[in-house]
Amino acid sequence: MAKILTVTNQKGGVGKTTTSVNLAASLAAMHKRVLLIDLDPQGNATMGSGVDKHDLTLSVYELLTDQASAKESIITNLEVGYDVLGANGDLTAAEVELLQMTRREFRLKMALDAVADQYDFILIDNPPSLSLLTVNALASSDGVIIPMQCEYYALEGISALVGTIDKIHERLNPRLKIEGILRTMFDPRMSLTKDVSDHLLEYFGDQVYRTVIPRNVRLAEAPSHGLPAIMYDKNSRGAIAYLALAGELVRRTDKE
Amino acid sequence: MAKILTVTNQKGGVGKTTTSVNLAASLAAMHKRVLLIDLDPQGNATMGSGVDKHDLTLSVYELLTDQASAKESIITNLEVGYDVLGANGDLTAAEVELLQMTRREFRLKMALDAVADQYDFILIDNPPSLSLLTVNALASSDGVIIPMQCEYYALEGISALVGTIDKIHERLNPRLKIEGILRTMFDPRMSLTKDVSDHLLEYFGDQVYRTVIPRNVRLAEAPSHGLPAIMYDKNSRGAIAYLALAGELVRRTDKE
Ligand SMILES: Nc1ncnc2c1ncn2[C@@H]1O[C@H](COP(=O)(O)OP(=O)(O)OP(=O)(O)O)[C@@H](O)[C@H]1O
Ligand SMILES: Nc1ncnc2c1ncn2[C@@H]1O[C@H](COP(=O)(O)OP(=O)(O)OP(=O)(O)O)[C@@H](O)[C@H]1O
Ligand SMILES: [Mg+2]
Ligand SMILES: [Mg+2]
Repeated sequence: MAKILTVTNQKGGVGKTTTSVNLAASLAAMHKRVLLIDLDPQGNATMGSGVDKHDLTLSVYELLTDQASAKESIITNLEVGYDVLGANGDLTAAEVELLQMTRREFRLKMALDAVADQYDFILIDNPPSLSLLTVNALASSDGVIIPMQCEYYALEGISALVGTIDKIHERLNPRLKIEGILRTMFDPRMSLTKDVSDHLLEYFGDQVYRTVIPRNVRLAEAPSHGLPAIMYDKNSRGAIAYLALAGELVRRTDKE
Repeated sequence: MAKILTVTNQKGGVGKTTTSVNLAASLAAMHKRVLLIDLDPQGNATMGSGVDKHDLTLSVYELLTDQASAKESIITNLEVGYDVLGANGDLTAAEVELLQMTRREFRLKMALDAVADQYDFILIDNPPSLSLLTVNALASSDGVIIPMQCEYYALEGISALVGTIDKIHERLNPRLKIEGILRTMFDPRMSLTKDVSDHLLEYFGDQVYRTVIPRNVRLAEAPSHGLPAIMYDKNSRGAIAYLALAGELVRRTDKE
């Protein structure tokens, strides 16, 4: 049965998509069967995985609005080594349409039940908000990965995010927990980064991944080639860090 | 009559809040009368201006839902030199409530009409999405400032943003135009940055500001002190760049 993980943080630009794409590729490199779901109308995780969002015949929009099944919408046999359920601008309409539907928080979960046993990991990338799309992701998941840029505004917003996760745990999904907090774009030379990182370790302890993702230009260049960093430049510090993260995630999962 | 500017980009983490706060402070330093409106439930522009979002008795939420007037909700006589209409988590509810209201796209514009003549500039910071809150901002504005990190995902999303601005111009606000595209966190050593910047200049020409905001750690440190960079460290490259931007904006405005 797949472990389903939501990658989310309502703060923008903290590395959600970069983490989703590169963690999916790293788990696939460890011979895990992986599905990456893009729940962001920007479609960045779709493009970053080499799938042109403008060419999608079926996307997560059709899945959520009952126009297609997961099996029909999922794209397989990709160069990146993992399967993709893509997104594009159509998804913006899903937000308003979902509001009118019954069991609107569970549309994604109901659709994934049919395919979950075909994967070891399902990762869900999210837009920078705590909207009904993200509620659907959290209601479907075993855990939440929180990418966290070690800066003031990102730290300021984490309590709202933890509050939302607690609410979903109580009302919609009792198995939901924080899988891990991931420090991203980490620049040890900045005292601000170090201060915020110390805050996180003090407050969240073991929930903070030991693996830290450094700021590394290769991670910013790879998406323009539609590739994860381990395929664009496998010896880069960014690619190595995400492989290490995949290792840490698998070790923690095996221990449970 | 105030010039009303929306600062927006649905891509997350591109410097919308940093631009809103520092441009407001720089215009105030030029003795302009400035109001900064925070339309993001994260409340970053509120906190970045030294106003504790948890202490707000009235916020933009009450304004949009007709529970208070602009005059009652605006906070004046602040150390930062400009007035603030703050936001906090309550604003998340406004999104759904606005959907049920008449003239829902014009709630902000109607509220601002009463105070617009008291200011030279009104800046509106937005969340990383193209939602009804941002439609309200665009429907109220003379122009749009688009902060733009020179990286792939940010470039990828700009055509959707320009499309939205065109639609608002046609249907809701015929005076709306792109005021300027601002290159932020600019690191000239990265070839990716240079490539994306060349793309922007080729495609948007004069609409791209000559002023470029460099990556400068002082801009990331200032918010934790609740201050704009020109008050936290006025000789920093970040503070100087935003003063230059204010100068360029005023020159362009005077020429019109
Ligand atoms: N460790 C890193 N080093 C250097 N650049 C990075 C790193 N991680 C992400 N980036 C770049 O920073 C930008 C923001 O990252 P990304 O788009 O993954 O964040 P996000 O949280 O998904 O943003 P959004 O809130 O818009 O969904 C992108 O241009 C990305 O390429
Ligand atoms: N020029 C710069 N140099 C260094 N750091 C910067 C610069 N501009 C912004 N930052 C930092 O980068 C992060 C993202 O900036 P900011 O929060 O202003 O972006 P935003 O577009 O408002 O994000 P959101 O999409 O969440 O609203 C913040 O931690 C900020 O302090
Ligand atoms: Mg993203
Ligand atoms: Mg912001």
